[in-house]
Amino acid sequence: MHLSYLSEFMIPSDKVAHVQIGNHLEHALLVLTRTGYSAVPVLDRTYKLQGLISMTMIMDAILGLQRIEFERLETMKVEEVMNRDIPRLRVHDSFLKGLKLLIDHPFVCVENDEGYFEGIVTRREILKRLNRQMYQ
Amino acid sequence: MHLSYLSEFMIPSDKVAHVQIGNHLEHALLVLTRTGYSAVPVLDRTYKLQGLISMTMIMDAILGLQRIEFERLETMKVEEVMNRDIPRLRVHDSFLKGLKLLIDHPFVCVENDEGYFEGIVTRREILKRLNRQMYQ
Ligand SMILES: Nc1ncnc2c1ncn2[C@@H]1O[C@@H]2COP(=O)(O)O[C@H]3[C@@H](O)[C@H](n4cnc5c(N)ncnc54)O[C@@H]3COP(=O)(O)O[C@H]2[C@H]1O
Ligand SMILES: Nc1ncnc2c1ncn2[C@@H]1O[C@@H]2COP(=O)(O)O[C@H]3[C@@H](O)[C@H](n4cnc5c(N)ncnc54)O[C@@H]3COP(=O)(O)O[C@H]2[C@H]1O
Repeated sequence: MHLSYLSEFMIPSDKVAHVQIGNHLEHALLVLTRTGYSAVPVLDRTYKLQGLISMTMIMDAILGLQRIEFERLETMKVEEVMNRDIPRLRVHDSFLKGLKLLIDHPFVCVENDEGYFEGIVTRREILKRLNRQMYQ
Repeated sequence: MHLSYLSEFMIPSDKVAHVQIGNHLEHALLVLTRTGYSAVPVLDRTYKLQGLISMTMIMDAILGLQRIEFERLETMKVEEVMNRDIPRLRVHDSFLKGLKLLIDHPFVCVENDEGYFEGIVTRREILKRLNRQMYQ
């Protein structure tokens, strides 16, 4: 298992819901609500990884002192609230490296050497494998 | 490890953010946004576990066909949108039983024989332990 590559556990980019730089918060909110994911990656037009955005980040941004300022959903963009400081893995990174990051992150984005988005590694996939190991 | 009890990994109830039956969606949304959690347990007044509520469930409930119907946050209650069909563990359940459930659930609630809420077991705690195991 220590010799496994993350590529084995990765959900490929074409199966990953995401939003784009330039999208307004309202679009991101709709994507998250419709897919049911609490957070998704943010990519730019060239398909490079830029950050990740969550329901909480959006809500936090529109929670004013007096009331929820819903109009901000139409005026603010994802790049204003997303988390840019995210861990990044490579396809050939080890299982152990992925496991360590997944301790603190529900999913970790995988990119290639040029920074193009390849996919994500999730806690669920790692837990499934670890569960199988327990029976060996 | 197969002989570990879940109590070892459990976050006790006094440390778990939750909402109550009877709370309106607006209150739940504020609790989720302020704690930063994407989902929390729902308890009743006697501290019995009733379900769990997430950001997505709330958003789903207010997403109308034409627009986001924010007024529903003040009129709808948590019991109208929460997920009542949730797995439940006991304090003396095995690590393996918890691991299996955490494959599909980011956290699982623990209750005692009377149905009173004891705490939650999270993927993070299980992954930390599994990571340590890999070095043994
Ligand atoms: N449509 C669905 N079908 C089946 N199960 C679902 C599901 N939506 C959520 N779940 C379950 O809930 C867990 C937490 O989802 P969450 O959206 O908070 O957190 C997710 C989400 O933020 C992200 N993610 C997972 N799959 C994704 C995808 N295809 N596209 C974009 N983001 C994804 O990775 C996080 C961890 O995912 P993980 O699979 O470990 O864990 C998932 C999975 O066990
Ligand atoms: N305030 C915080 N401090 C440090 N890390 C934080 C954090 N909020 C979130 N995280 C990190 O993000 C993960 C996903 O959080 P989420 O809120 O989607 O999903 C959470 C949340 O729904 C629930 N949860 C965890 N701790 C909770 C608590 N004290 N009260 C209520 N619910 C909790 O269990 C899920 C899985 O939690 P887990 O720890 O495995 O995984 C957490 C943790 O690794």
